[in-house]
Amino acid sequence: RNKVVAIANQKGGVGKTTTSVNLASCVAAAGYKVLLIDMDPQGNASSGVGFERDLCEVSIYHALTGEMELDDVVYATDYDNLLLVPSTTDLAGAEIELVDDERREFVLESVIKKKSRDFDFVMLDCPPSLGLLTINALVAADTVLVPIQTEYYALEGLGHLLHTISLIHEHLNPKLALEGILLTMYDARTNLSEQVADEVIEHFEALVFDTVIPRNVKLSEAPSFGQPICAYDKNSRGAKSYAAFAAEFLKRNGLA
Amino acid sequence: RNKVVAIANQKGGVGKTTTSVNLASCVAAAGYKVLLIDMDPQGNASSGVGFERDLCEVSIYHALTGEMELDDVVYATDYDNLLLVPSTTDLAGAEIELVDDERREFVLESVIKKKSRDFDFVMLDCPPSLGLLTINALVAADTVLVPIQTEYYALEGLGHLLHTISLIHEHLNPKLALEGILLTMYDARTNLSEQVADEVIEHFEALVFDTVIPRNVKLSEAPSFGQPICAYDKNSRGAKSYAAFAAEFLKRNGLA
Ligand SMILES: Nc1ncnc2c1ncn2[C@@H]1O[C@H](COP(=O)(O)OP(=O)(O)OP(=O)(O)O)[C@@H](O)[C@H]1O
Ligand SMILES: Nc1ncnc2c1ncn2[C@@H]1O[C@H](COP(=O)(O)OP(=O)(O)OP(=O)(O)O)[C@@H](O)[C@H]1O
Ligand SMILES: [Mg+2]
Ligand SMILES: [Mg+2]
Repeated sequence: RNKVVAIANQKGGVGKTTTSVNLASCVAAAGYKVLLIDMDPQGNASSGVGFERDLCEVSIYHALTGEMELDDVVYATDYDNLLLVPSTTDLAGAEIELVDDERREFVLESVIKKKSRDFDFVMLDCPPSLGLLTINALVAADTVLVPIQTEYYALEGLGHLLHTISLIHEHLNPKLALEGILLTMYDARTNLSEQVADEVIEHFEALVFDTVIPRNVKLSEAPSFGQPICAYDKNSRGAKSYAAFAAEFLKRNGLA
Repeated sequence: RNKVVAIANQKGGVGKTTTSVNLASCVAAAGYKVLLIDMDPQGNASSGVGFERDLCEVSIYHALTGEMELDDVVYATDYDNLLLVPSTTDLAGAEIELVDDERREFVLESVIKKKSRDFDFVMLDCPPSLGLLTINALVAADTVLVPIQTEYYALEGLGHLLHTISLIHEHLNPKLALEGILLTMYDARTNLSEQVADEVIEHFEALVFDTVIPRNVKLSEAPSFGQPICAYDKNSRGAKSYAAFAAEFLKRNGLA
């Protein structure tokens, strides 16, 4: 219960938000209770599930600064079993505000511990950096899910990310394990995708999910309607691949 | 002379590095002296011009912390007129280390001022965040060039970025102006690209460069060979579009 999964990669644009939103919504549609926390000041996960950020009064920022409890910043979404803690651009200030806090890496962990409701999964969408917001997510997490685009620059940063994860495991969060590595935006028409995928599978073998997410324009259209892919176009290749990924994720977690 | 251009956008994966590397190399190939400074701890711009990061002894990190002068961390590249100040993962520590410095936003500006060599352009590749590294780049810059992917999430963040730029202009760097907005990864086969492009052009009109960079796999293959696109495949659509962009950039700067 209340398994916390951080979706992280400091490389930008690799599909962190797309994976957070679609995994959370598919797992919720399968009947599991999911809390999605948007830890990125850009707030893409919030708008990806249809949250009107302009109407947002309270967000994860208020829980991290201690002004409010987590329970007070949880919002319903249009999707059964899926609740959201949104973020706004205020969150960008939290990185500097947290620096002087002695327990600056543990703020999110203690915020989540105080919540009163139970969930099957708490999912954390991380920003593209290894700053304090992502560190907080990795300290609060039981596991970390690493989406990686099948492109060269994304491959280059993977080693550094895994090194950071093992440092966090060693010094700040001994329970932290790797949920897995998810290959995203795979374009079967290019050699590059195949080469990068082969390289990742060769190095990381069983850590790499069997499901590979293809590049599919429906996945990038859905956020402009504020809908996860299963709601926007359930027959698209994007929806089918995230449904398959959610099934694999649940199976690896002993559920199905 | 020594015009400083920051290439910035907090949204991840929009083509900041691809634009920095290819604009710098095309402008250098046209005979102008360019210094490319990699302000991203990921170091993608460094490897994008063929720099072996494992061999890197000194980098922008050492100049920002005051251990060395900028002159001491400038390296040659394989390309005429193009010099590089590389970055390594050490740079991620600089964000926290700079926080206690009273002049923490002005460190890069004073580092660049002390250099002894003259260039026509100094280009700064920024990380995907609005943290201290990007703030330093925006304070040191004369202009900021904003690449934006023709996708919904990238569009969502544009307003916040332009707001941050005007705050920097007001409080920290009154000379800061917008170099322009560059549409990238345009996929003519999808409605989404056209819709996002139309929306950006409608809102920002003359600020948007006429050149639009198409999605072209050669652009994502080139970095794995450590080459800018003009060196990797000069007849590709990617190379032709960045050559056209460089020509437009030079024309807007009164050069040609
Ligand atoms: N499989 C896919 N096929 C096509 N487009 C995709 C796919 N996955 C994500 N996208 C699109 O690619 C862009 C980047 O994805 P996304 O925003 O999810 O990445 P991110 O890692 O969360 O980015 P950031 O680093 O800014 O947080 C978005 O515009 C998204 O809609
Ligand atoms: N026009 C293009 N066509 C195809 N691929 C592209 C294009 N521009 C960039 N890419 C690829 O898309 C990915 C993202 O681009 P890039 O790394 O330049 O973005 P970025 O904004 O610098 O990312 P970050 O936010 O991590 O710094 C890279 O793998 C790059 O090779
Ligand atoms: Mg994201
Ligand atoms: Mg980059």
